[in-house]
Amino acid sequence: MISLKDVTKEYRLGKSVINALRGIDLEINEGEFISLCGPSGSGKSTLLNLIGCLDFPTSGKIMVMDKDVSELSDAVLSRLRNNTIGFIFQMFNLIPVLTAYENTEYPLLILGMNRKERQARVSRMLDEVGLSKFIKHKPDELSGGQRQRVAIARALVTNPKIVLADEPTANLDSQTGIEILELMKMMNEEHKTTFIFSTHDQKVVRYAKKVYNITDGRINS
Amino acid sequence: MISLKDVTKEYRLGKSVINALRGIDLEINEGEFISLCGPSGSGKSTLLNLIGCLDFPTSGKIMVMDKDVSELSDAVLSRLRNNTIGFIFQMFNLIPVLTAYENTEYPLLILGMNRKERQARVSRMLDEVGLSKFIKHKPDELSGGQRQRVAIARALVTNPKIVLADEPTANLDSQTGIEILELMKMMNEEHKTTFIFSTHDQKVVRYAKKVYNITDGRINS
Ligand SMILES: Nc1ncnc2c1ncn2[C@@H]1O[C@H](COP(=O)(O)OP(=O)(O)OP(=O)(O)O)[C@@H](O)[C@H]1O
Ligand SMILES: Nc1ncnc2c1ncn2[C@@H]1O[C@H](COP(=O)(O)OP(=O)(O)OP(=O)(O)O)[C@@H](O)[C@H]1O
Ligand SMILES: [Mg+2]
Ligand SMILES: [Mg+2]
Repeated sequence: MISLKDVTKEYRLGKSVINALRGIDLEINEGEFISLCGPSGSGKSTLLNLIGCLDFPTSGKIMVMDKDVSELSDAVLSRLRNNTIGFIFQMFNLIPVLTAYENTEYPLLILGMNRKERQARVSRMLDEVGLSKFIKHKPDELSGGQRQRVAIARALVTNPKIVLADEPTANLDSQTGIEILELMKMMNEEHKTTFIFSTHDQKVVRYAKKVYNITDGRINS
Repeated sequence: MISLKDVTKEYRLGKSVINALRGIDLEINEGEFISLCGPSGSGKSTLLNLIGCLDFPTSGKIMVMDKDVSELSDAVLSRLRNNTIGFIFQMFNLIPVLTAYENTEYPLLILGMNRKERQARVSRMLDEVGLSKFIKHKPDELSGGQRQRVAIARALVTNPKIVLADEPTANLDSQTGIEILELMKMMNEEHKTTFIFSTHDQKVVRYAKKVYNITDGRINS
């Protein structure tokens, strides 16, 4: 479903080059529940961004849903991201002027879903992440962990095939983190949703069926 | 050194009122290493903001360094925050156009420190948090955990009397988190720096000498 072959990613800063990813080979099948672990700065977010087609490799090949992403037009890539992928950002990336409800609803508007269906889905999703009392709050009227949960709700509300979750429990207490993981485990079992986590949280690692360790841009085998 | 008496904090959202803090009594002495724990949304960040004089209670009294903060002028409050308090924000709040070095240096400029001394302190601090190779990176050229460490370096570089740390290890792997806690423990032992953490991380709780649990705006005793 997703495959990376000899993928590298370089960033340039003035004269220096940062080798964020140094030759990644990775295969991910449908329905997997995978965790990517490694020290701060080791390349986890970079890798997730490439898989999610939010960024492109410096070299190497990435296939998503059996398509070489470097050969897709912007329009097709955009559709792939909206219809197939749900992304939970490490920094949440919520829209400041929209409420928790509106932020969560946004991807469904892009999909052209009708109002009645959107309302049902958004309410249920926000309830699943424990935020039904906070639907009218904007991000700056929410706690850190509440913002994280809006980011989670927004990524899951389209019922995507692939969920890329960048440190989804970082700002959550143990109990809330477990509730989120149980929700994701259920989606994985019921819909065969593929989950790829980047995490420092041992609870997430325990839920994962496969763990890849990344250090300094390489996956340790 | 810090005392809160019957402190409440209300937020208004349209017609509804959110009671973020519901009568907090708390005494913190110099040199303490305290952790504040509780579920997402329970009031931890709100409490830290009040102690750090970044916000004011709806009712109740807050004393910092034996002064009633509601009686201080803006100028005195500002000096209190700059000279005495170091704040590590849950969302980092780095200045996007400044590099890691410049973000860390900023509080020393406010203190009017000379260039040679600033240079020595900033370099040492960024080295302590493992970022000497990243001093020229701006926030958007850093990983989540690297940004968190810049926020930490910036809060500690003035060698403040009181450090308010809002989830300082949330985006760090275990090893890096421990290194940060060891640094803070050393400052606490050498300088009697007072540390107040809000955290979901059991590692931080283990380092703390006192733990307060907060649920729904109240401290459980
Ligand atoms: N500006 C605001 N307007 C309305 N409600 C607010 C505002 N800021 C915070 N709140 C609410 O106050 C409560 C406490 O928020 P706070 O940020 O202190 O929680 P927290 O314990 O730090 O949570 P977390 O662990 O998720 O960071 C939350 O329920 C939040 O929704
Ligand atoms: N735009 C950029 N320019 C230069 N270097 C960058 C840029 N973005 C990321 N980097 C560097 O690439 C490396 C990998 O970053 P990445 O965000 O993937 O790490 P990470 O494993 O997610 O870390 P964390 O656990 O701290 O979130 C880091 O050393 C970072 O400084
Ligand atoms: Mg990251
Ligand atoms: Mg908080």
